[in-house]
Amino acid sequence: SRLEESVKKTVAHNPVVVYSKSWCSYSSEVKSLFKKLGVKPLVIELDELGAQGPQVQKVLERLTGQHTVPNVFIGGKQVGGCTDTVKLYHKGELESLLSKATAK
Amino acid sequence: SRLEESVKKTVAHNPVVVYSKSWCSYSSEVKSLFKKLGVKPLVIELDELGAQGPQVQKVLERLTGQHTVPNVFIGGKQVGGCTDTVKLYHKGELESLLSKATAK
Ligand SMILES: N[C@@H](CCC(=O)N[C@@H](CS)C(=O)NCC(=O)O)C(=O)O
Ligand SMILES: N[C@@H](CCC(=O)N[C@@H](CS)C(=O)NCC(=O)O)C(=O)O
Ligand code: FES
Repeated sequence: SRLEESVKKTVAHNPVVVYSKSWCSYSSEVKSLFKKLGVKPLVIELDELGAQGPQVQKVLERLTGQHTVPNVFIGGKQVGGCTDTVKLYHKGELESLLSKATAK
Repeated sequence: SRLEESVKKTVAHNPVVVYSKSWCSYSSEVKSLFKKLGVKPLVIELDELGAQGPQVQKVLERLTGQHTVPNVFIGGKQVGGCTDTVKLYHKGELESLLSKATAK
């Protein structure tokens, strides 16, 4: 669908993308982790897209199998949610993923 | 209002009460902390109350100044949200609050 193409394009053309909900603390935690690492992700607040919000969430579920927020992409690849991103950080793997993605 | 009276009665008559939203990870974190401590709180899922959900949330905001979830009460006193409850736990203060409240 056209929406699916636009989501695919968004994650391909931006080094770090976070699909979020503005009032969700797990989404905020991921956004502040990137801020702490000096990274400015493209943040898309699904609850601020009006009728398209639930539709984009369905596309994300189709593309990634994940219907929850936050949904994080780095270098065009889906990383997962908040706990996944924080785990990568604690294992020291997040920073190398970020430098590869932002170096392109 | 009648709803305010019923919320006041609920927090007065139950040792531990958690106002939650079923899909919220911060609400789940607080519920699992209590489970780990062997405590069975009264859990009220605001998103499962239908039209009353937002009304109860407004009453909680009027009574406690907090409009967010989770909203935790122990021994009739408002403790706060997830971060507040977890902080009390790490300071070793949560367990004494719980034993006082559940001993009654
Ligand atoms: N472990 C996941 C949890 C994600 C999660 O459950 N997100 C919630 C909001 S905090 C959600 O999207 N809930 C909607 C739903 O369950 O339908 C993560 O760390 O991102
Ligand atoms: N620090 C608070 C954060 C609470 C919070 O922001 N909760 C969110 C859901 S995770 C909420 O209720 N958002 C609704 C809103 O902001 O209107 C806590 O630990 O409970
Ligand atoms: S909605 Fe509460 S942590 Fe996401």
